[in-house]
Amino acid sequence: MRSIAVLNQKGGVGKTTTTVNLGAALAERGAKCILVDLDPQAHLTAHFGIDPKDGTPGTYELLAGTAELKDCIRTIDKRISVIGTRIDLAAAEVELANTIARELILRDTLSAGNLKYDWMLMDCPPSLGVLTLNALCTAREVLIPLQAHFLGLQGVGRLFETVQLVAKRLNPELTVLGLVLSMHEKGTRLAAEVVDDVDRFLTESRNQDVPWRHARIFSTRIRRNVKLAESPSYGKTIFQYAPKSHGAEDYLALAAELLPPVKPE
Amino acid sequence: MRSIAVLNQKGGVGKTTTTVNLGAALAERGAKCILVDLDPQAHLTAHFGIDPKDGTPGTYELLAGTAELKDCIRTIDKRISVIGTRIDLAAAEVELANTIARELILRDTLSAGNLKYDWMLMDCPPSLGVLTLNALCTAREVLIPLQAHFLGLQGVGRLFETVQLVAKRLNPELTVLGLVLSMHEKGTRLAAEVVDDVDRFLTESRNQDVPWRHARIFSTRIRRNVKLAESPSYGKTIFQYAPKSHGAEDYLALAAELLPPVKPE
Ligand SMILES: Nc1ncnc2c1ncn2[C@@H]1O[C@H](COP(=O)(O)OP(=O)(O)OP(=O)(O)O)[C@@H](O)[C@H]1O
Ligand SMILES: Nc1ncnc2c1ncn2[C@@H]1O[C@H](COP(=O)(O)OP(=O)(O)OP(=O)(O)O)[C@@H](O)[C@H]1O
Ligand SMILES: [Mg+2]
Ligand SMILES: [Mg+2]
Repeated sequence: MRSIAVLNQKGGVGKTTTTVNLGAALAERGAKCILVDLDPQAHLTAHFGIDPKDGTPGTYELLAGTAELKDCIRTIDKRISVIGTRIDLAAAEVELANTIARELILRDTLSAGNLKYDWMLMDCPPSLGVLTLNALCTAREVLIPLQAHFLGLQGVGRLFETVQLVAKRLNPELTVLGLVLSMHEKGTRLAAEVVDDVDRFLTESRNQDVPWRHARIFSTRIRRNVKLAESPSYGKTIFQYAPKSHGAEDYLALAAELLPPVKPE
Repeated sequence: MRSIAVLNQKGGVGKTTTTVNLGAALAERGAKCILVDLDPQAHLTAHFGIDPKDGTPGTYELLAGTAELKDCIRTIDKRISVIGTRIDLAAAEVELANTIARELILRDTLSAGNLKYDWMLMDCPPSLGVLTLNALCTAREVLIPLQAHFLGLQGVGRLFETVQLVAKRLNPELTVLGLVLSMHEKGTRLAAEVVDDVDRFLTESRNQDVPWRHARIFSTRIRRNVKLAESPSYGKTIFQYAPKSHGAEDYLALAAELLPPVKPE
């Protein structure tokens, strides 16, 4: 199973939208996917029209150790399952502050469960706290949605530093798969400058022993497309809501870029 | 001095852009403003081209009690001052977890300082943790930037609940000034639906004893405008970078809506 943490501490860059629709795109191409909501906002959960308060346990209970993994998995269709969450997850940061190896709880819970999926995608909150660290310790790969804006660029360095620390101390297999430009508006000078900045940074790292030495900016850009913003209000993925839209096209193209196993050169 | 917390736990809805450019718009109209960065991402600080590591203390030191208020204030021009921050502020959540009345530290530090400004605007991180609580205890009014998307709507109820709790227990004068639609794209069905939802909620609360009984959606919508996303890369406000742009127009119009004191009916 390929397991990917979708993260960026910058808010509103398309983490949830990417986790849902990349997962759905991989499913369209025949893969079996499990999507995990690690954001107390529970937007991945809401995106599937799930009521976070319906009593089904989720990532909060997994981290608190009060539920079995099998009881937390909701089947959406034959290829997509979801582990949802609710706002109580926000308390995890303080509740786990003094727990030994608090970053490893999710990894240990999920690995004990022997999950039978092709892909696991984890949606992270806009922060680099204990919830995101649990995702980084569980995942083997990191996918970073990026809005090609100046403010969007600010935190990327710190994001890489955090990934490096986790790789050094807790999860040696962790690598950065790549960055995907989202809400992309072609042709603006700003976007071109940001892409150049990131490209230069990645090229300079090619021969260094860092988790992002094989990372790249995916050639697929997720274009700004209102259908992507509308689909969660119907509890649907972009493929169920607007299968012929740019949004559906772009996420299918992104899935195609991910599908051949990424072999290091 | 009118003091406003600019917040919404949803990421990427224009909190920083609004704090900077509404502050600048109020300054354009003659007011003296102080802008406070309470987000560890330090994007307000970066927006003014300030190097967060230049050694000048900021909100982290204020909360830790290791610097005097007067040493934290940076003068940008004759009408705008900034209290910046740096990434270390992210540690405040855990460092203050056991401090008595941790939500009131900023309020007490700023009120002891006898600030001489017309407006204070505080930029909050995308969460409702201790940093945002400090802003809510310091402010008298709350301004909520909102993107008219389904996911953007999810957390508004909880945001109001948090404001109500703070008003009840810690800051009885706290009221919700209103919501401002940002990155607005006219004419989409989604936007109209979201606006209707929020309007209905606010109208129903008119006669209730809640902090948002006088709140409204500002008639000024901040239109999506790439100049707003470009200006921080030059360390400038929209008025310095593109004074004739939609962005400048919209923030001036928003300032005009704020300027007559909001008298309860
Ligand atoms: N390509 C796109 N085109 C148009 N709208 C989009 C696109 N991608 C995401 N959106 C919308 O933009 C908003 C932000 O996206 P999303 O919530 O997925 O970001 P996020 O990074 O998960 O945010 P947060 O930091 O709050 O978790 C949402 O309302 C979403 O519906
Ligand atoms: N009206 C607008 N038109 C175009 N771009 C905008 C507009 N307002 C903000 N932006 C851009 O959108 C991105 C998100 O805005 P901003 O960073 O101000 O949101 P935020 O709520 O402060 O995010 P965070 O939750 O990460 O603190 C930024 O890159 C900003 O430059
Ligand atoms: Mg999200
Ligand atoms: Mg911000």
